[in-house]
Amino acid sequence: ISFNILCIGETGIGKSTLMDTLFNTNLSSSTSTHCLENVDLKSNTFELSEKNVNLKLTIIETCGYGDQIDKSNSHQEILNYLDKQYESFLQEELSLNRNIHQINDKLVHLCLYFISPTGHSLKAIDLNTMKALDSKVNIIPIIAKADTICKNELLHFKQRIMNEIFKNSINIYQFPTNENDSCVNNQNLIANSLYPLAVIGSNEIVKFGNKQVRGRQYEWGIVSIENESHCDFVKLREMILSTNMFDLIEITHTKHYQTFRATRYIE
Amino acid sequence: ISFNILCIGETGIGKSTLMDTLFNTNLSSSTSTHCLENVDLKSNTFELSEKNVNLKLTIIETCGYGDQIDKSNSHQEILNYLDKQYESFLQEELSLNRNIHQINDKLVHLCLYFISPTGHSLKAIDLNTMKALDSKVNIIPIIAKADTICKNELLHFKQRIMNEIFKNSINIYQFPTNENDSCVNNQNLIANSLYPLAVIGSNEIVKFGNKQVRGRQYEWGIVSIENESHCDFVKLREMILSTNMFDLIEITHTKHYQTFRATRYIE
Ligand SMILES: Nc1nc2c(ncn2[C@@H]2O[C@H](COP(=O)(O)OP(=O)(O)O)[C@@H](O)[C@H]2O)c(=O)[nH]1
Ligand SMILES: Nc1nc2c(ncn2[C@@H]2O[C@H](COP(=O)(O)OP(=O)(O)O)[C@@H](O)[C@H]2O)c(=O)[nH]1
Repeated sequence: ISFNILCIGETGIGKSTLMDTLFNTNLSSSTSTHCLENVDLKSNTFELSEKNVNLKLTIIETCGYGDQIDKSNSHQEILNYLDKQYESFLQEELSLNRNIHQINDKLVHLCLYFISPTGHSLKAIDLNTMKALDSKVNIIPIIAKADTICKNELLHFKQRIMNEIFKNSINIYQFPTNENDSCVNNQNLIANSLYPLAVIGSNEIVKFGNKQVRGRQYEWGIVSIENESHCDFVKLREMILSTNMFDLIEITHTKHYQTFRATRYIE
Repeated sequence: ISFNILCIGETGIGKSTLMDTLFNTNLSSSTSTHCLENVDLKSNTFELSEKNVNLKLTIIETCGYGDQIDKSNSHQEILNYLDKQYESFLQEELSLNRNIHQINDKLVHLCLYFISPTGHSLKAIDLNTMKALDSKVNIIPIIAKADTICKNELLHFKQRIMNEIFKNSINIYQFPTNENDSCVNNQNLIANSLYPLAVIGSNEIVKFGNKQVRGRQYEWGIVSIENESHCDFVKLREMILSTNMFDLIEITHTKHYQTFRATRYIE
């Protein structure tokens, strides 16, 4: 199966680290610069095998997003990339040689939008970008570096963000709650109520009691990524990699790709 | 004595909270919006009495800094404000009615530049703004929300920031190390070596052992602002409010104001 994730967020917001945490990889070895003149996209593809499932995973990350003095073109590069994937998928579908089992699925199935943990609300660039992309890709907004925010602040921050998302009619992806499996429906209902999921990522293994866990070691304590009272990371991983991966892929094809195709036929 | 501090930093970076922590006030009661169309400056003045010294303190904070889609005018508003203070000081100095003991000193004696704790380096907006203002005001760069960064990451982050500051020839304020008091010289030498000071601010009082301290309570531990192994807050407060307050005021008058006056005479 091909699964393609796009990570959008400012430099240093923790995209590489979160991807490494999600997939147990080590992509975030280099320090990024804040001085790119334009938003760029860098992509890594690798194979993962788990429980007899071969997963071909592609992670696309923005570089320099939000760094430019003039941010008005911030989402243009991303929009171009998404359209390019839809276009080549369409061409392959239309081509006479097509073999439906061999169409390389390079559509972006999930866009993780990293929200800066300011504690106030969304920035203009967040609203603009999400609005520009919400009919093109499944967007799941997440609060990055959640270890910056205390528990009581986090609740209010989540509420303010969700209010702004609804007030601006931004269509974010919601985990489906009308599946045949009521257990899945319940899990998804809970996950939706935790939006935006507040995550922490780490490339460090720290000693926590007698266990070795992924975490961040501070002078005042140790954050354990897998501890659900520390952050929503476990919930995010479960939601996007196990419970709803197929829904994310399906919605991309049955909704977003169809929207693209319809728009192309009109032209 | 009048002491005027300008805080420059993005919305939600912790300016109000840090000022409240420094002066035991409660200015940060309102949630800021990220949607101001232009950078604005808001100012609060209050009187503090400590050890027979009456301090007339004015805190000026940027609003909406870094939020605009087009950030190219970010420092213009600040530049205008600084020049306006120098201009009215000059006019008062030149006026025939002047009473040297009554000139209201509204010059900005200290500019705290809040650096976002990305872990990478300075942003383009940081370099641009500091470069535009470094001949106008004493700039002390500080790393905000230092509880976001682990100890080992912090050392590298500080080094990268200082390298960029020197590489871009930005004149930041350094605590004086050639004073008559060798004890002060030593303290200042140490403080300079800790640049940029990494600070944490808090409006909450938390229970730490059997003490009530200003801090931030996380699920994994309690950050105590006054604890010098948690952050450089105590060092910053000591440096700017006690050891070097007069130097900051003096340099503003003997160096920055004189630079302004010279430029005005040339015009
Ligand atoms: N406090 C905190 N720091 C993080 C977290 N994730 C990553 N970092 C740190 O933030 C810095 C930038 O992370 P990186 O993944 O390179 O960000 P990217 O530029 O978005 O890819 C590094 O120093 C990381 O150690 C997190 O969840 N919390
Ligand atoms: N982690 C962390 N959060 C902070 C710190 N200082 C302030 N905050 C939080 O950041 C948010 C914004 O702070 P505020 O002072 O209003 O930022 P301002 O917009 O720059 O004035 C609030 O939720 C604060 O509680 C800090 O040192 N560390």
